[in-house]
Amino acid sequence: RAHVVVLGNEKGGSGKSTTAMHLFVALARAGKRVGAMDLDLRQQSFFRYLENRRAYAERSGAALIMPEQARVTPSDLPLRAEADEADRAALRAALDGLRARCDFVVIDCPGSFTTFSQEAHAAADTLITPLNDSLIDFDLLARVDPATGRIKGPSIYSEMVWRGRQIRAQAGLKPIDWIVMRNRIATLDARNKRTVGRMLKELSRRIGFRVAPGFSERVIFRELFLSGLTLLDLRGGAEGQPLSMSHIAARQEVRELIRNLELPGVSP
Amino acid sequence: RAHVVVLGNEKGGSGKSTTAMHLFVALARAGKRVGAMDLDLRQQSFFRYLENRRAYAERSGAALIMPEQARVTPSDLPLRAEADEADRAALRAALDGLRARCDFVVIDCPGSFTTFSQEAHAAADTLITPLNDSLIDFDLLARVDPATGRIKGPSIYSEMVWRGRQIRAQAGLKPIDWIVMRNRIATLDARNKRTVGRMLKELSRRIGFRVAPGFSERVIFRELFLSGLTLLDLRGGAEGQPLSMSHIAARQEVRELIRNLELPGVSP
Ligand SMILES: Nc1ncnc2c1ncn2[C@@H]1O[C@H](COP(=O)(O)OP(=O)(O)OP(=O)(O)O)[C@@H](O)[C@H]1O
Ligand SMILES: Nc1ncnc2c1ncn2[C@@H]1O[C@H](COP(=O)(O)OP(=O)(O)OP(=O)(O)O)[C@@H](O)[C@H]1O
Ligand SMILES: [Mg+2]
Ligand SMILES: [Mg+2]
Repeated sequence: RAHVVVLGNEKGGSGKSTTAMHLFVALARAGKRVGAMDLDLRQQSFFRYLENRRAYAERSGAALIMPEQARVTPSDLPLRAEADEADRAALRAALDGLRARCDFVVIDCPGSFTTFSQEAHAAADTLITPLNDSLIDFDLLARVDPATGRIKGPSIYSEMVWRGRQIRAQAGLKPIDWIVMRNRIATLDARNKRTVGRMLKELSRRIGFRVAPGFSERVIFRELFLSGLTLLDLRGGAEGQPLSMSHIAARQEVRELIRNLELPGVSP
Repeated sequence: RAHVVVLGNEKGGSGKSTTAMHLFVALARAGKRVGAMDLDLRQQSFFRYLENRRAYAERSGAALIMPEQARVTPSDLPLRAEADEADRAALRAALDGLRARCDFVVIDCPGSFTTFSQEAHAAADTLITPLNDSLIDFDLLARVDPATGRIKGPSIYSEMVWRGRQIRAQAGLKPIDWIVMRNRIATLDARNKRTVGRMLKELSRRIGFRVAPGFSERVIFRELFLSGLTLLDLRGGAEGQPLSMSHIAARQEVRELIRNLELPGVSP
């Protein structure tokens, strides 16, 4: 049965879809069969990125690996409690299908609370939470006392993860491996970076996650969307130019993330 | 009656809450009475920033302007259609209260589609949509043909704005002044920046918004959350140090945004 990797963070724009895409390509290039779900039903950034990838492969003749994609449709039952139950069942059915045929399933979640997202968090063997280096983003993980800078307690997204863990424990499944990954790390940000780093370290012990170094702020992570490519697909540069130092460093960051994830059967 | 400014973008992490906070402080320091609403009911980043501001004022004795804040509670009616209607009425009631007592009302919307957010878009005299310099963010405004780079048509967030305009027109209100504001602009990003800039220019003519230069990527926009301060509140630096070149440039960006908004009775 496939190992399920969920990209989750209720905070918008933290890098879930970007990380989902790069994780998929890294696993696929490592020879794994990868399934994919995009639970951000309106935005569909992950699946749109894949759509662009398929289109690029078709018009260029390039052989570009694609995942097996499974979709869910939200229930239109008028009573919310019934619609939620139908959604949970729909997600489990779609996921079970992928799990039977793949080595890994990558699930991208929305930057909001939905029944699909909560259910995915309960289905996660590995949960990756990308996080901007910002106390605004941190505020969704934990409340910080503004007077003392000390952590007061878990916040709404930690509670969502805790609920996922609870559901999983009740089902007798092994615990979620929760990794918080710093993203869009700026070069000139020493004081703020130290503050966020210190708080992450403290919080990781309290609520049970590991911290991964993650990705720097790099244009290469966001300029290839239309081509459906990632920097991992580029050999010597998109137009045959040699890879820049920044590309090489970016590749190293993706490799480092994969290594930190400690996924079964994967050595980067 | 107050002029309503809405921060909207279904894309998460584009900078709505950050811009809402800086807009509030700029208007308040210009002597305006400002009302505030935070329709991101779970995250509440805008109102949490204000909570930190109030706490800072109390413990430091500093006189820090606060807006008049109005809250809404989501309906718990079991039938979705009834709950939506109750939510729309609740928003209008809260907003009417603020409008009667303030010069401006700043409404921060969530990075997701909600009834409250759609209703706020219909109530907007000015709508500010912050946008990362990224075709992933742009994808929520318009679909781009990956083969040609041409704009194919409006996407989910543009449709949300269009719906707001429709509701407004039916109510006989004057049109929304829609401003798309580039945010987190990187210094080293020439090619991608040009691409996004070109597409924004083309799209602005097609679907009817103006483009404002916006804010550069600057740590100062995200490191003051715990203090509840913004760079506009700093005189000569938070610890009495002289303002850096970056702070002065950041202030200029905020001033430039205010100038571009062309708000009634405001000259920056
Ligand atoms: N390391 C990075 N360097 C540069 N840009 C990045 C990086 N990571 C993400 N981005 C950009 O930041 C924005 C947000 O990223 P992304 O859409 O992946 O986040 P998300 O968490 O999926 O957002 P949402 O909550 O809306 O689903 C996008 O414009 C993306 O291109
Ligand atoms: N100009 C900027 N420079 C540096 N950091 C910024 C800037 N604008 C926003 N940020 C940071 O980017 C992240 C997203 O900003 P913000 O929370 O304001 O976006 P949002 O659109 O309100 O997100 P959501 O959709 O989750 O409500 C935050 O960590 C914030 O501190
Ligand atoms: Mg996403
Ligand atoms: Mg926000």
